[in-house]
Amino acid sequence: IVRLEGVEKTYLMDRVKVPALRGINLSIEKGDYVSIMGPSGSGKSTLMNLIGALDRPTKGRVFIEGRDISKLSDNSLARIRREKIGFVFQQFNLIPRLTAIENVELPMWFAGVPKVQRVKRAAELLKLVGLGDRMKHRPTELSGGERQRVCIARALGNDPEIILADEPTGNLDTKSGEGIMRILEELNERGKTIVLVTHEREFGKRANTIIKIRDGRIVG
Amino acid sequence: IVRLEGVEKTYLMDRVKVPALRGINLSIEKGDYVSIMGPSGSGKSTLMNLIGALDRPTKGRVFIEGRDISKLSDNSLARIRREKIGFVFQQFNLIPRLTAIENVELPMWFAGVPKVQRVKRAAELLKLVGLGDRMKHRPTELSGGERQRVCIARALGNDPEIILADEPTGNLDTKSGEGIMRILEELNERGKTIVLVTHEREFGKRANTIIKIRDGRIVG
Ligand SMILES: Nc1ncnc2c1ncn2[C@@H]1O[C@H](COP(=O)(O)OP(=O)(O)OP(=O)(O)O)[C@@H](O)[C@H]1O
Ligand SMILES: Nc1ncnc2c1ncn2[C@@H]1O[C@H](COP(=O)(O)OP(=O)(O)OP(=O)(O)O)[C@@H](O)[C@H]1O
Ligand SMILES: [Mg+2]
Ligand SMILES: [Mg+2]
Repeated sequence: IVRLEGVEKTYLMDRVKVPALRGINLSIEKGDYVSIMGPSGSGKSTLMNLIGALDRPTKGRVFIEGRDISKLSDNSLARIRREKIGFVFQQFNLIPRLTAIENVELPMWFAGVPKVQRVKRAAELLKLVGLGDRMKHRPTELSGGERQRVCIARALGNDPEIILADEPTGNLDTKSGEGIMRILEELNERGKTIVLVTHEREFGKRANTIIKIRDGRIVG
Repeated sequence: IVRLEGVEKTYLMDRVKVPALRGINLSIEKGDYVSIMGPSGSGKSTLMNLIGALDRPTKGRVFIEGRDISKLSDNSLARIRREKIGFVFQQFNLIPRLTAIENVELPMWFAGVPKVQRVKRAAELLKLVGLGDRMKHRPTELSGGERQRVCIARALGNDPEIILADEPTGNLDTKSGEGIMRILEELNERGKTIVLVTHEREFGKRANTIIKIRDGRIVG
């Protein structure tokens, strides 16, 4: 469902180049459950941004459902992301002025879902992640782990085919983290493709396919 | 070194009160190594903010080195924080326009440390946390775990007596997380008081004193 061929990503700073990814060849099957693990700074989030078409590679090609994303217009790319991909970011990025439920509604609003349906779905998703009593809180009125769970709920609103979760349990106690893992496993049983970046080995090894990354390359 | 007596903290929202802490009695000995563990939303960060004098309780009293912080002026409180307390926040809050090294220098600049010394110390601390080659990067040019490590370095600049670390390894792979734990243990061996919030049981149980919190109360 996602394929990367010869992908490189180099960040350019004033006088320095940072080669974050150095030649990635990767094929993710539809319906697979993949975990990506590796040291801090090894390129995991960069890789997730490319898989999720949030960024373009410096070299090489990225295919989503067989389509070369470098050939797509920004509009087509945005539509694929909106309809097909649910992204849980490592650093949250919730909208501070919106409540939890409004933040969860946002991708559905972009996708044209009518108000009544998206409020209902957003409320269900927040209850699913244990935030039924936090719906009206704004991000600054939530704990770290609560914000993380709002992000998880938000990623699921449009029932996406592919869920990309970058450290979704980094701020969660073991029990809440286990709850999130079970949501991901249940989505995978229903045919969704899951790509999970995690530093928790206990969680990472439950995936079907384990990818280890080090210094911008896939190893082992 | 820090004492909380009958401390309560209630957040006020438009029509709702959120009792985040409901009667905390806690005494932290100088030089102790304390870990605080509990479910997401149970009040750990709220408690850390009170211990670190970043917030005032709704009821009860907080004493730092025997001084009731409600009796102190904002200036005196700010001076205690600057000189005595190093805080690693759960959600980072680095200054986006400053580089990593400038972010680490900031508390030292506030404390009046001369330029040459603070640059030297900031560089050493960044090397200590493995970011010697990332000093000129701004926060948006760093990975999640790298930002977290800049925050850890920043907390140590003024050689504080008390280090409050709220989930300092949430974004770090096991090896980097282990590195941070060893820095904290080494600081404790040198007499520093460590208060660590962590959801990683393996790390939490290495503390001298373990505090469990649930629904705003200390339990067990
Ligand atoms: N400004 C606020 N207004 C209203 N409620 C708040 C505010 N800040 C925090 N809360 C609530 O207070 C409770 C405790 O928050 P706190 O951040 O202390 O939890 P925590 O134990 O650190 O959680 P986590 O492990 O998820 O970081 C949470 O349920 C949260 O929703
Ligand atoms: N905009 C940027 N400019 C320059 N360098 C960058 C930029 N973004 C990331 N980097 C660097 O690229 C490398 C890979 O970053 P990435 O965020 O992919 O790592 P990661 O594996 O997700 O790390 P972590 O586990 O800490 O989240 C890091 O060393 C980082 O410093
Ligand atoms: Mg990352
Ligand atoms: Mg917290």
